[in-house]
Order: sequence, then C-alpha cells, then structure tokens
Amino acid sequence: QAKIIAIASEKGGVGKTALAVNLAYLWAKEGLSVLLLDLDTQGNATRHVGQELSGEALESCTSPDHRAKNDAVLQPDAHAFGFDVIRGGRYILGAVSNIQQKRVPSIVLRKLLRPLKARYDVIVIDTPPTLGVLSINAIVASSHLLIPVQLEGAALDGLDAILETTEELLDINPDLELLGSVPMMHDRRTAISKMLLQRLKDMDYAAPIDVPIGRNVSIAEAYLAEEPVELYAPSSQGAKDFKRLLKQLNQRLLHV
Amino acid sequence: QAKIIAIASEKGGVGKTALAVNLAYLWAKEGLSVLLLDLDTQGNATRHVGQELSGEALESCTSPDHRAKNDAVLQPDAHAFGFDVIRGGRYILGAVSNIQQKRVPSIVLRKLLRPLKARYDVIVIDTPPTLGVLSINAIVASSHLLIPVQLEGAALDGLDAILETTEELLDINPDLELLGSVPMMHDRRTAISKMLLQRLKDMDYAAPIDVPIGRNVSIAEAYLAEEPVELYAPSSQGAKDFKRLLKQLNQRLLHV
Ligand SMILES: Nc1ncnc2c1ncn2[C@@H]1O[C@H](COP(=O)(O)OP(=O)(O)OP(=O)(O)O)[C@@H](O)[C@H]1O
Ligand SMILES: Nc1ncnc2c1ncn2[C@@H]1O[C@H](COP(=O)(O)OP(=O)(O)OP(=O)(O)O)[C@@H](O)[C@H]1O
Ligand SMILES: [Mg+2]
Ligand SMILES: [Mg+2]
Repeated sequence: QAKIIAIASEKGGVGKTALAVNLAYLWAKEGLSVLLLDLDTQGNATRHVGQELSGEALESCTSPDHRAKNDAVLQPDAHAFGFDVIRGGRYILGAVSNIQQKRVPSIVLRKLLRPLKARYDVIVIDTPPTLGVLSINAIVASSHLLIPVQLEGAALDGLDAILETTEELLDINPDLELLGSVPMMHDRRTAISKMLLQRLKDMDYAAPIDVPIGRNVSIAEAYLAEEPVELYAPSSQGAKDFKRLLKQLNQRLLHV
Repeated sequence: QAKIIAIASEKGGVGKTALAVNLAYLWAKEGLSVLLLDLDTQGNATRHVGQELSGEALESCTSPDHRAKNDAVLQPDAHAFGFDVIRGGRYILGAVSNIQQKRVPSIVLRKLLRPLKARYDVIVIDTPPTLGVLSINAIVASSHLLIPVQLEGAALDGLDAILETTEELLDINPDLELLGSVPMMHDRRTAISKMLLQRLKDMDYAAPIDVPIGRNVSIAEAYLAEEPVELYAPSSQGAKDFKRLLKQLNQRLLHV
C-alpha cells in the first residue's frame, strides 16, 4: 500500500514545490511507482514538470452533482519524468468550495485517494501555503508529513504552528507519522542560516533532517526549465543535496 | 483621507511582510501618520515590530454577536516605532469565519476601515499568501495595490494571476490603483535574477518598479531582531534599497 507523503507548511515560499517535484522524480528514478498530486491553485508543481495547468480532476471528483459522483474516481491526468501526475491549477478553487460543502470536509481527499493506494508505492502531495482546507485534507489523508523549513526569519515560528495543527489532526489520522522537518534554502555563508539550522536540530520533537537543501541557483533554474534538478543540472550542489536527502528519508521510511 | 495600501501576492515568501513593515516605518519616519494592519494568522508583521501575536481586534469587530456589533469599531491595539498597529495572529482565523458568514463578505474590511481613514495618512495592509477572503477584503478596501514579485521561478506566473483577480475586483473597487509591482530578493550575481528583472520591466501593465529590493541578509536579520531594517542596519544595502523604493512610491502616490 502506498506511503502518502504530504508536503506542507503554513509559511509561503519555503520550498514545498521544489521538494515535492524533486523527491517524486528521485523515487521514480529508483524504480518506485510514484504519483504526484498538486493541490495548489497556483499549480507550480504542475508547471515544474512541464504540464498544462488544470485542477479539473479534483474539481470533478468532489462535485456535488450526482452523476459525477458515480465516476468520482480520482485518476492521474498526466505523466512526466517517469511518474503519474494529478495536476493543479485554477480549477482547484472549484474543488475547495465543493469540499467545504461536504458533511466532513477534512476527510474528502482521504476517501478519494483510497483506491489509488494499491497502484503506487509513493504518493507525494504538494500543498498551498496557509493551512487551509486543502492542506488539512492532505495531512488527514497522509501516512507521513514532511515539513520544509526555510532557514530564515519567520520560518521557525511557523514550524511550531504546523506541529500544533498536526497534533490536533492525530485525532482523525492517528497513524500519521512526522517524516521530518527539512531545512531548506540553507545559505552556508551566513551566520543567521547556521544559527537557525542549529536551532532546528535542537528541536527533536520536529524530527529535524540532518541534511539541509542548500540555497542553489540550479534549483530555481530547474523550475523555469520545467525539469527536476537531477535532470537539469545533475552535477549541481542542489542535485546532490536532494539525493542525500532521499537517502535519509528512505532510512526513516523503512524503519519508522 | 488615508491612502490605503494593500500589499498582496498569491505566491508565498516573496517579501510581503518585509515590504509592509519597512514601508510603514519609513513613512512614519517622514512624519506621516501611519497604521499597519496585519491580516495574517501567522502574524509575521506583528512579530517583526516586536509585538505579541493577537488578531483579536479583527475577530471581535467581525463577530456576528449583536452586542459586539455596537462596539464593532476597529482600533489599533499596539504602537511601535512611531506608527499604530492592528495586530495579526491566531485570532484572525475567527475573523475569517465571521467574514464568510456576512451577506457580502468581500466588503467587510472596507466598512471597518472607513472611520480610520480620517485619522491616518497611510494605512499599510500586510496579507497572507493565496488570494483568500482576507486578501480579497484587503484589495477591495484599498486605494492602492502593491505587489511584491520575487525574481525567482514561479513568481512571474503568479503576477498575472493576481492582476487578473484585481481586474475582476475593479467592479466593486473602481478607484483602486496599481501602485506597482516591486522586484524583491533580487540576486545581482545570478543571470536568472537579471533575466527575470528585465522580463518584469517589459510588463508595463504590471506597473513595474525600477528599484529592486536586493536579497540582503540584513533584511532577514531585522525580522529576527524585531526591528525595521532602517533601525537594525541603517547602512546596509537593504536599508538603502527600501529608502530608494520609498522615493519612487512617493512620486507615484503624489502624481497618480
Ligand atoms: N534550495 C533552493 N535554492 C534556490 N532556490 C530555491 C530553492 N528551493 C526553492 N527555490 C526557489 O524558490 C522559490 C520558492 O520555492 P517553492 O515554490 O518551491 O516554495 P513553496 O513553498 O512551494 O512556495 P508556495 O508557498 O508559494 O507554494 C521558487 O522559485 C523555487 O524555484
Ligand atoms: N530582500 C530580502 N533579502 C533577504 N531576506 C529577505 C528579503 N525579503 C524578505 N526576506 C526574508 O525572507 C523571508 C520571507 O519574507 P517575508 O516573510 O517578508 O515574505 P512574505 O511574502 O510575507 O511570506 P508569506 O507569504 O509567508 O507571508 C523572511 O524570513 C524575510 O525576513
Ligand atoms: Mg508551492
Ligand atoms: Mg508575510
């Protein structure tokens, strides 16, 4: 049965999308059967893998219309770089209002993903910033939570906030495991980044990852090139950091 | 009557809070009467000016309770560095559900700000990422819109999205002016940042600002120090960039 990994943070611009796309690619490259679910109206993950924006898959599956209910089976609507994709984009807004009208909004995605769990080894979920209905749905639907933490000013404050929210959600998703808090955009030259990295390492309850993803221009360029950084710039520090991160995540996934 | 300036972007982590706090301070330093309204549940702007998180002011003013309605007058609940503050934080979530229950949710903030317009020269509104009910309320309540644009991968896509949304909102806020799109976190060493800066400059309909705010560690450190960068590191490049930006914004505010 698939491991379902939600990538979430309340804070914006911390690297959720970069993490989702690059991990999905690396797991697929290892031979795992992978699905990338883009829950963001901005559809950045969808763009990052060279696909047209949409969000229609989720919108029609959550539609209150009864005819739609019978074919309300969530299916991938794209394929890229060796993994399946359920695309994000504008139509996700329709899914948001559909979900808010259900009797128990927070478990809608979990139900929709159930039939897909048998088909994949890993389902990676990219979420929007601010812990709204989509992020809550993702966390409630998942077996594991991965929290990117930017090593800059506001990010450590935001970490406690998402950990508190997750605590409350253990009530409806008791099997959820905190896979880790991943230090993102680490600037090895600045004292502030080193200080925040150390502060994160001291927060054991946040399951900090030892391997930061350093700030590396290839990671940002790979987004514009619409490719995983491993393909765009395989010898870059960014590509190396993601491979080291994958190793540590795999260890945790196997033992935990 | 106050100029009400909404600082908004769908994309996360582009520098909305850094812009809101540093501009509020510089305008107050010029002798203007300034109010900073923090609409974010994360309350980063509130932390940035050394205040306790709250959000209660907005929550109680939007409460459906009739007794609260009679004293539903929005007032500053803090003062820092020469300007008034209406603090953000967890309680803003209560305001969100209160607002969603009103007959016309998008004009709630505009009504609440009306009595304050006579008391201030400038009201600066910091908003959360994703264009939800709070961001829409801010844009509908404002005379001017300032859009920070990060010179990195996904940011230029997001710019068209917020400009489209703003276009639709001109219907209920016909006097709204686009004050500008501000290039943020410009990395002068990378080709990608220069390329995106040029691309932004070619988008005249986005009213691009010529003066980018460069990526500068003092700006991030100032957040942790809970001070405007002009006080924290007055001779830093970050402090200089914000002062140059203020000059250009003042020109536009006087002519436009
Ligand atoms: N390690 C890194 N080094 C350099 N640039 C990065 C790095 N990680 C991400 N970026 C770039 O920084 C920007 C923000 O990252 P990203 O979009 O992944 O964050 P996000 O958390 O998904 O944002 P949002 O909250 O808006 O969804 C993007 O342009 C991305 O390409
Ligand atoms: N020009 C800059 N140089 C360096 N760091 C910056 C700069 N501008 C902002 N920062 C830092 O980058 C991080 C993100 O900026 P900020 O919080 O202002 O963005 P935001 O758009 O308000 O984010 P959110 O979408 O989560 O509200 C913060 O830690 C901030 O201190
Ligand atoms: Mg994203
Ligand atoms: Mg902010």
